[in-house]
Amino acid sequence: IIEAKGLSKTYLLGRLEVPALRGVSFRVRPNEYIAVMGPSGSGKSTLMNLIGCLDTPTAGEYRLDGELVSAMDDDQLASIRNGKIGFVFQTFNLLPRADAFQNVELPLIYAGLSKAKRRRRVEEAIEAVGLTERSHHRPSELSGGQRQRIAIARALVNRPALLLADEPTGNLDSVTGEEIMGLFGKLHDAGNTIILVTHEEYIARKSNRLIRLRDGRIEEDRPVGRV
Amino acid sequence: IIEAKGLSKTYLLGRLEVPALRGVSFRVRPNEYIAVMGPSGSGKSTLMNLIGCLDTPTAGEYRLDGELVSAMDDDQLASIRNGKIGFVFQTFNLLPRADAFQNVELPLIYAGLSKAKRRRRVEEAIEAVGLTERSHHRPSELSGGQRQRIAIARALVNRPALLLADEPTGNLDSVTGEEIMGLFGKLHDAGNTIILVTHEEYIARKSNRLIRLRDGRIEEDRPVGRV
Ligand SMILES: Nc1ncnc2c1ncn2[C@@H]1O[C@H](COP(=O)(O)OP(=O)(O)OP(=O)(O)O)[C@@H](O)[C@H]1O
Ligand SMILES: Nc1ncnc2c1ncn2[C@@H]1O[C@H](COP(=O)(O)OP(=O)(O)OP(=O)(O)O)[C@@H](O)[C@H]1O
Ligand SMILES: [Mg+2]
Ligand SMILES: [Mg+2]
Repeated sequence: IIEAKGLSKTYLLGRLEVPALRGVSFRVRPNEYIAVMGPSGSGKSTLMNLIGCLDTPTAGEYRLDGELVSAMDDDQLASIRNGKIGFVFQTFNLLPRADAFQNVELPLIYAGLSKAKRRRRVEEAIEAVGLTERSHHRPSELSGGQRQRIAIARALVNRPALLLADEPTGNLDSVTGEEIMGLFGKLHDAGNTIILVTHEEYIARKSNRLIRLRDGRIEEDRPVGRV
Repeated sequence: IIEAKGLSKTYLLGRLEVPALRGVSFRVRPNEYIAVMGPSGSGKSTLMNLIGCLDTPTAGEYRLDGELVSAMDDDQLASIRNGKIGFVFQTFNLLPRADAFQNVELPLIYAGLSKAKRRRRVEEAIEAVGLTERSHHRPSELSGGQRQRIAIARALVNRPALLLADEPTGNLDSVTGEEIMGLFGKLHDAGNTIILVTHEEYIARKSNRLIRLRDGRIEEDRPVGRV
């Protein structure tokens, strides 16, 4: 499903070059459950942005479902992002002027679902993260962890073939965190692929493969735990 | 240093009332180190905002250093907030158009320090969180955990008598998290008071008192670990 060869990303700050990823290579097969770990600043979010087609590498090759992403046009990229990939951002990225319901509904509007079908799927996703009573709160009227859970509901509502979650439990107590991991486990059991960034061991233990980054390189890539 | 009696906070959403805190009472003595825990949405950030004089309660009494905060005028509140209290927000709240150095420098400008003295203290604080090489990056040019560490440096730069930190390690790997807890430990050893919200056990274990919230009430308030 994913093939990365020598992926690099160097940010440009004026004339200063900031190498965030230095030649990362790996493959992901369908239905894998991967935990990405590593110190703060090691390049995890940068890698997730490349995998999710939200940014382009400065070097290297990236294939999604066998196709070279660098050769795709904007329409193709957008349809992949909206259809196949669910993304939970480290910074949530919710629309501030829309309420929780409207934020979760957004991917379904892009996917062209009918209003009635959208309503049912949004209510189901918000119920799954335990926030039915907060459906009409805006992001600023929610707690930090509640915003995070709405961002998770939005990523799951399209039942994505590939879920990319960047620190999905950073603001959640462990009981709520376990509930979210239960949702991810169901998505995985249904045959989908999950890649999540975490720094919490109890989250990483749910996965079946660990990729550890350090200073923009892969330090370790091995099978773990869950089968 | 702090005396809270029957503190309550009810948010108003149109005609809907959302009770976030329902009558919370506690005292904090100088040089205590308190961990506040509880499920997502239980009222932790709301409580921190009241303690830090960033919001006013809808009921109850709150005294800081023996004085009733509700009776203070805006100037008094601002001088307490800028002088005595350091606040690490759950959402970092960095100025997007200022770089890391300028963000950390802000409390020292309010405190009226000379430029040379400010420079020294800012460099020291940024060095303490390990981000000297990122001093001139803006928040959008930093990783999630790096933004969090700049927000921590900003809260510590004024050597506050009271440090309020809301989930300060949510985006940090455990090694970096331990480094930050080392900084808090030093501040505590120097006689200052620390109140931090966390959902991570290894962070809570650094404190000497645990206040656990559930549904806007104090479920538990007892001494723990660190002496
Ligand atoms: N501005 C607001 N308007 C309406 N409701 C709000 C507002 N801010 C918070 N709330 C609600 O008040 C409750 C407490 O929120 P608070 O942010 O204090 O929780 P928390 O314990 O910090 O949670 P978390 O661990 O998820 O950060 C939540 O249920 C939230 O939905
Ligand atoms: N837009 C940018 N411009 C310049 N440098 C950047 C930019 N975005 C990130 N960086 C730098 O690239 C490096 C990798 O950042 P990245 O966000 O991928 O790290 P991370 O592993 O996700 O860290 P964290 O765990 O703290 O979220 C960091 O050192 C950061 O300062
Ligand atoms: Mg990151
Ligand atoms: Mg909070």
